Amino acid sequence: MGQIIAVANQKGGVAKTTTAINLGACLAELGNKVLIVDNDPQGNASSGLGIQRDNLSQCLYNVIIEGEPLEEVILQTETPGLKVAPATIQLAGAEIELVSAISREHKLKRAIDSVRDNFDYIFIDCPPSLGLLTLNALTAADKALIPIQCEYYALEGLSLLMNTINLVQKHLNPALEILGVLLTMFDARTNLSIQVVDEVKAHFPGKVFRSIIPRNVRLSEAPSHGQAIISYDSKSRGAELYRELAKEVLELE
Amino acid sequence: MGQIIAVANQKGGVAKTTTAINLGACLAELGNKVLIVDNDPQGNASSGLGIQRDNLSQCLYNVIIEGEPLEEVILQTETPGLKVAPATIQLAGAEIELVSAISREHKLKRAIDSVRDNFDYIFIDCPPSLGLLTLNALTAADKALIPIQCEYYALEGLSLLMNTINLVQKHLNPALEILGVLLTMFDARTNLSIQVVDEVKAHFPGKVFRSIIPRNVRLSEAPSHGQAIISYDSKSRGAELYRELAKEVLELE
Ligand SMILES: Nc1ncnc2c1ncn2[C@@H]1O[C@H](COP(=O)(O)OP(=O)(O)OP(=O)(O)O)[C@@H](O)[C@H]1O
Ligand SMILES: Nc1ncnc2c1ncn2[C@@H]1O[C@H](COP(=O)(O)OP(=O)(O)OP(=O)(O)O)[C@@H](O)[C@H]1O
Ligand SMILES: [Mg+2]
Ligand SMILES: [Mg+2]
Repeated sequence: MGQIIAVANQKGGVAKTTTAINLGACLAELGNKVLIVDNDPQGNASSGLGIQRDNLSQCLYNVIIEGEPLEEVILQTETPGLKVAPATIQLAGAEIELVSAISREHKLKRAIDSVRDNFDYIFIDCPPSLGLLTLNALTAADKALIPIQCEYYALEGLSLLMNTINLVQKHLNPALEILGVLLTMFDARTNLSIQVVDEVKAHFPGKVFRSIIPRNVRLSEAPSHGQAIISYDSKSRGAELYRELAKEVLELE
Repeated sequence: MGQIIAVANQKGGVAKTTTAINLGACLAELGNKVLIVDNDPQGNASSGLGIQRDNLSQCLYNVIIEGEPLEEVILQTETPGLKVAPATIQLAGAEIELVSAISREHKLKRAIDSVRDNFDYIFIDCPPSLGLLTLNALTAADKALIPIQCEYYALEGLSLLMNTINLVQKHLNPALEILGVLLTMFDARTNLSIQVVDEVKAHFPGKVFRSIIPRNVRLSEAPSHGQAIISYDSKSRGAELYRELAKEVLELE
């Protein structure tokens, strides 16, 4: 039974997509079968993995709104052992269409449960909001992984996020736990980064991953080649730290 | 009659808030009366301007959902000539509550029109989504300012954003124009930044501001002191480029 992990934080640009792609790829490199579900209408996880979205006839939208089996939209990526359920611009319509749908928060869960046994890990990349797409992801997930940028504004949104997770645990998914909090874009040259690390560790005692992802330009270049960091530049600091993180996630099992 | 400018882009972390605060502050420094409307439940524009959000009894939520006059929630900031209509965590409920409200896209416009004559510029900081809060901002605005990060994923979301702007122009606000596209977090040391600049200029001929905001750690430190960059570090590259941008915006009038 695969573990379903929602990568969520409504603060924008904190490395949700970068983490879903690269942690997923590093776990695949270690022999796990991994699926990335692109639950963000921006479709960054799909294009970051080299999927040509304009050529797709179906995507996650068809699964969530029209009940198409998830199996039908899953594609293989360049990385062995790593598959993706892509998103296209069509998914942007899902938030509004879900509002009046029956059992609207459980659509993604039902879809993912049908393929769950085929994978060891399933990562759901979330959009930067706490709307119905993210609620669907938190309802489908066993665990939530929360990336936090080492910047001042990163601390602001945490209470909003934790409120939402508590609501989901109370009304939609009592089994949901926090897998961990991941510090990203750490810049050792700035005091700000160090201050944020200390504050986040104080805020989430025992839940912050030891691996801290440094700011590394190779991580931001990799998606323009449609590759995960381990294919684009396997010796980079970015690849090294996401491999460390993969080992930590395996230890937590 | 003040000019109303929505700062919007559904891609997260591209410097919407940083641009609203600092462009606003630089225009105030030149003698203009400026208002920042924090239309994002994260409330980053409010805290970045030193507002203690936990002490507030009213915010933009009360204006949009309960019809409170906008005038009632406007506060003075540390920067002379710069005021803010703050957001608190309550605003997070507005997206869902607006869905079934009458004339739901025009709530913010009606509120802002009531104070418009008291300001030269009114900036609306948007959340990283294309939901009802951003639709309200684009309906209330004369112009849209689009910050774009010099990163690969920045190009991805542009068609989604332009689709939304076209829909707003067709059905909600025919007068809406694009004020300009602002390139942010430019890092001259990386090829990626240079490639993105070229692609964006090709995509928006004649609409890209000459001023390109460099990546500058002082810009990310300023909000932790509740100050705009011109108060926190007036001689920094960040302050210099936002002042240049302010001059360009004045030229466009
Ligand atoms: N450690 C890193 N070092 C340098 N750049 C990074 C790093 N992690 C992510 N990036 C870059 O920062 C930007 C934001 O990251 P990403 O898009 O993964 O965040 P996100 O949280 O998924 O954003 P959104 O909220 O829009 O979904 C991207 O351009 C990405 O390539
Ligand atoms: N030119 C810059 N140089 C360095 N850091 C910057 C720059 N502009 C913004 N930042 C920092 O980058 C992060 C993202 O910026 P900001 O929060 O303004 O983006 P946003 O688009 O408003 O994000 P969101 O989508 O969550 O609303 C912040 O921590 C900010 O301090
Ligand atoms: Mg993303
Ligand atoms: Mg913002």
